[in-house]
This record gives sequence, C-alpha cells and structure tokens, in this order.
Amino acid sequence: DVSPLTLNRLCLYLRSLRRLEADGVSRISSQDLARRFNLSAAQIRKDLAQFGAFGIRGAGYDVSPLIERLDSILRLDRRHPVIVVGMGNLGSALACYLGFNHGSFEVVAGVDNDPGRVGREVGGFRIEHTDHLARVVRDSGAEIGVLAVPAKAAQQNYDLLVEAGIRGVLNFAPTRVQPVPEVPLKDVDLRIHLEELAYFLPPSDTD
Amino acid sequence: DVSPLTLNRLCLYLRSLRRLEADGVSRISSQDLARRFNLSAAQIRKDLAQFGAFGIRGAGYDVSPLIERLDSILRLDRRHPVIVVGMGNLGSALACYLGFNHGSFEVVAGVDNDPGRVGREVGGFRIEHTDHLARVVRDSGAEIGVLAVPAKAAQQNYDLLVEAGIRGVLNFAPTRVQPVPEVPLKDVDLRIHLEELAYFLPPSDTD
Ligand SMILES: NC(=O)c1ccc[n+]([C@@H]2O[C@H](COP(=O)([O-])OP(=O)(O)OC[C@H]3O[C@@H](n4cnc5c(N)ncnc54)[C@H](O)[C@@H]3O)[C@@H](O)[C@H]2O)c1
Ligand SMILES: NC(=O)c1ccc[n+]([C@@H]2O[C@H](COP(=O)([O-])OP(=O)(O)OC[C@H]3O[C@@H](n4cnc5c(N)ncnc54)[C@H](O)[C@@H]3O)[C@@H](O)[C@H]2O)c1
Repeated sequence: DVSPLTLNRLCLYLRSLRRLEADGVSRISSQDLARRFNLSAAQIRKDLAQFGAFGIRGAGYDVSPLIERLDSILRLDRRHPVIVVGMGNLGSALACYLGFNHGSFEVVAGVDNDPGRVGREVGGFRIEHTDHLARVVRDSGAEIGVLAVPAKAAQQNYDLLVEAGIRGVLNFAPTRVQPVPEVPLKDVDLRIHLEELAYFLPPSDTD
Repeated sequence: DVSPLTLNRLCLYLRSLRRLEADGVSRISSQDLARRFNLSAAQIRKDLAQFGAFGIRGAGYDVSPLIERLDSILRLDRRHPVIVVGMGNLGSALACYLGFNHGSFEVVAGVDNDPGRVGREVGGFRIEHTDHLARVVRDSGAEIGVLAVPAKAAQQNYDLLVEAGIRGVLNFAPTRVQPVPEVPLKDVDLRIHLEELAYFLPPSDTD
C-alpha cells in the first residue's frame, strides 16, 4: 500500500511530467525533476522504483512512458464517473470544470433538494432531486460522490451515497463525516492551498 | 527555506493537531501522529525539530503549544485579507466559505467585469467592477488575490493584481500564468484531490 504522502508526491510528479510533455520535453533526469520540487533526487528515484519505474542510468526518465506508468499506478488510465450532491455555487463550478477538462474524472450527474434548481442543465446533464439519488447513481454509473452541501446535510448525504452503491466520497462540507470502512472518504479544504501560498509571501512592511 | 513538500506535511500535521485539540486530546506521541499519516515517526520528529519544536522524550508533544508554534512558522497567526477576481460560481463559493470559517484568511473584496454581478452583496461585501481593482486592493488592504476567472482572463488579471500591489496569487483558472518573481503564484487543481481518492477506491467488478 502507498502512504498518502507518497501518493501526494506521485500526483505532483505526474502533473509536472504532463507539463513537460506539453512543452515538448521527452526526457528528464531525476535531478531536474528534484529541482522543480525542492526534493532530493534520491527521494524521486526511491518513489518511482517502488513501482518498478526505473530511469536510464545517467540519462533520466523518458517522459511519456513514465506518464503512462504513473497513470496506471494511480488508476487514472480509466474513467471515473462522478456525481455531485449539492448543485449550488461550488457544485456547479465543479460540474462545469470537470466537464471541460478531459481527464479521467467526469461529472455525469448532479442532485439537489431545492426544487428551484432541479431540472436546470449544467455541465451537460439535468439536475435531479435528491429523492431520486439511488436511481441516478445506478443509471449514471457514478462511482465517486462529491458532497457540496451545507455542513448539516453532509452526513445524511454520505449515508445515502453509500446506500446507493457509491465507491468513494470527496467531502467539501466543513464538518466531520463518519465514514464506513468500505467507502473511503476524503475531506477537502481549499484553505490548505492558501496556507501554502501564505508561507511564500514576501515580507510586508507590517511583518 | 522550507520545501513545498515539507510545507505540505506541516499543514497536514497542523490540521490533524487542530482536530485532536477539538477532541480534547492534550498530548500526542510522534508514533501516534505517524500512524495517522502512514509516515515514520522519525520523519515527523525531523520535520518538527527543523523548527525547534521538540517533543518530550517518551511523552510526545503537547498539542496546543505545538499548534501555536506551527501557526507562527506557517504565518497563520496573523490575518491575511483576500480579494477574489471573478465572482461567478467558484468565486462566490470561496467568498462565502472564507467568510464563515474564521481562520487567518478572510475575503474582504471581490471584483467582476459582468455589470449584472457588480453591486451584489456576497460574503459581507459588495462586488465591484474590475475597472476599480487598484482602488479596491488599496482600500481593502487585500494581500492575496484569487483568480476565479475563465482561462483567457487569467494572465491579464494576474498582471493587474501585481500592479495593484498584491503580494501573492492563487490561480484556479486552467491555464499557465507567467508570474513575476516578487509575487508568488500557486496553481490549484481540485482534480488532485479526486486523484488521491481514486487510488483508495475498493476494486469494482470491472477492474
Ligand atoms: N472545503 C472548502 O474548501 C470549501 C470551499 C467552498 C465551499 N465549501 C462548502 O461547500 C458547501 C457548498 O458551498 P456553496 O457555496 O456551493 O453553497 P450553496 O448554498 O451555493 O450550495 C449548496 C447547495 O446544496 C443544496 N442543498 C442543501 N441541503 C441539501 C440537501 N440536504 N440535499 C441536497 N442538496 C442540498 C442547496 O440547495 C444548494 O444548491 C458548503 O458546505 C461550503 O461550506 C467548502
Ligand atoms: N482549478 C480547479 O480545480 C477549478 C475548479 C472549478 C473551476 N475552475 C475554474 O475557475 C474559473 C471560474 O469557474 P466558475 O465555475 O466560477 O465560472 P463562472 O463563469 O461561474 O465565473 C467566472 C466569473 O468570471 C467573470 N469574468 C470573466 N472574465 C472576467 C474578467 N476579464 N475580469 C473579471 N471577471 C471576469 C465572469 O463574469 C464570471 O462571473 C474557471 O476558469 C474554471 O475553469 C477551476
């Protein structure tokens, strides 16, 4: 099994390699990759070797084959259909965003309990009512659920998603959701991205 | 200087410690903290010792003082006012979210170029027009800018924020923005959270 932090590093390597490929770079050394992340080249070699991805000694890694290898390790070489619960501001932004950026995640359905939103078309599908969640999960083939509801509605919607047969849940609501062992839950807090930026801010006159 | 990945770990430790504190835990060993992250206790001790945060041998770390120490290292012990450029779905969700969760980040202003949105009240302020961005940054004291505009408007709004005296920018638009050295830029892609979840999904019948 891979630790969450190794996984985080692999996702970052993949993002960086995709950029290199877009810029036309076909090979990169572990030193160059390390410099981009302020990491040691040994850490990168160790991470990649753990999955049998070995560079050519002295010449580095071939970018495209390494991308394919990481895609397969991270299970991104297959399609993951997503359902969004709560089609307000955040849910709508996610549905549109995942609609345009063709990657392995695609929002295939969205539900809400506000009758005023039900029936609207967003990101290529019509919003349905949460009362029909089980049917919508079955018909859409959704595998991952995203909670974009207010905090007080998060637990109940996680439980409904589990009952409907969802395989994993991403939670944006600022509250603790009690997961069941078979359905992994990951909390997202966008503040963590602000925290990482805040550290690198140049000093201000009031610091 | 701290590497982005060390910084990422420190933010994760802080989040975990805040949860422990909320649960009434006053002391934790590096082993217990390591188990939560699937890390080695040595890695945690090394990370924390780098900043002079030493545990009590055999007894671990006092949770509240360690939180204060990490808050100060990560510069979260002070207020960081934020301005959002692009008050559509994502921008509005962020403005409301940072309004309710009292932490060190607070959205103090928002601008948009759609006259239909200008003047609306969101998250405790009125949306202004991007033509007045320089004045709004000055009057609000905003230190961090968030780009929640379409990809084609990202670079020009980064440049406008720099001219207005912003100190750092968080970019959600799916495009490469060329930063200037004095104003750090961090890209955010919510897919990275989905990628980390996808790895942990239980196997399905089609895998
Ligand atoms: N984690 C983060 O970084 C982050 C960032 C922004 C917002 N948020 C959170 O995401 C959530 C959504 O934020 P938003 O700005 O989109 O709010 P919003 O009010 O615009 O959207 C919430 C939607 O959920 C629907 N809803 C409410 N109760 C429901 C229920 N029981 N079942 C189904 N749908 C229900 C509402 O009708 C609405 O459409 C909030 O909890 C907010 O705090 C988190
Ligand atoms: N990185 C991620 O994970 C992620 C997730 C969701 C959305 N996004 C991106 O965030 C951006 C916003 O998404 P959204 O769903 O809120 O879209 P939206 O259309 O709801 O909002 C965009 C807002 O920007 C305003 N705008 C357009 N051009 C502008 C300009 N030149 N100056 C100022 N304001 C301008 C529009 O009037 C609108 O209010 C998009 O680029 C989207 O791709 C990224």
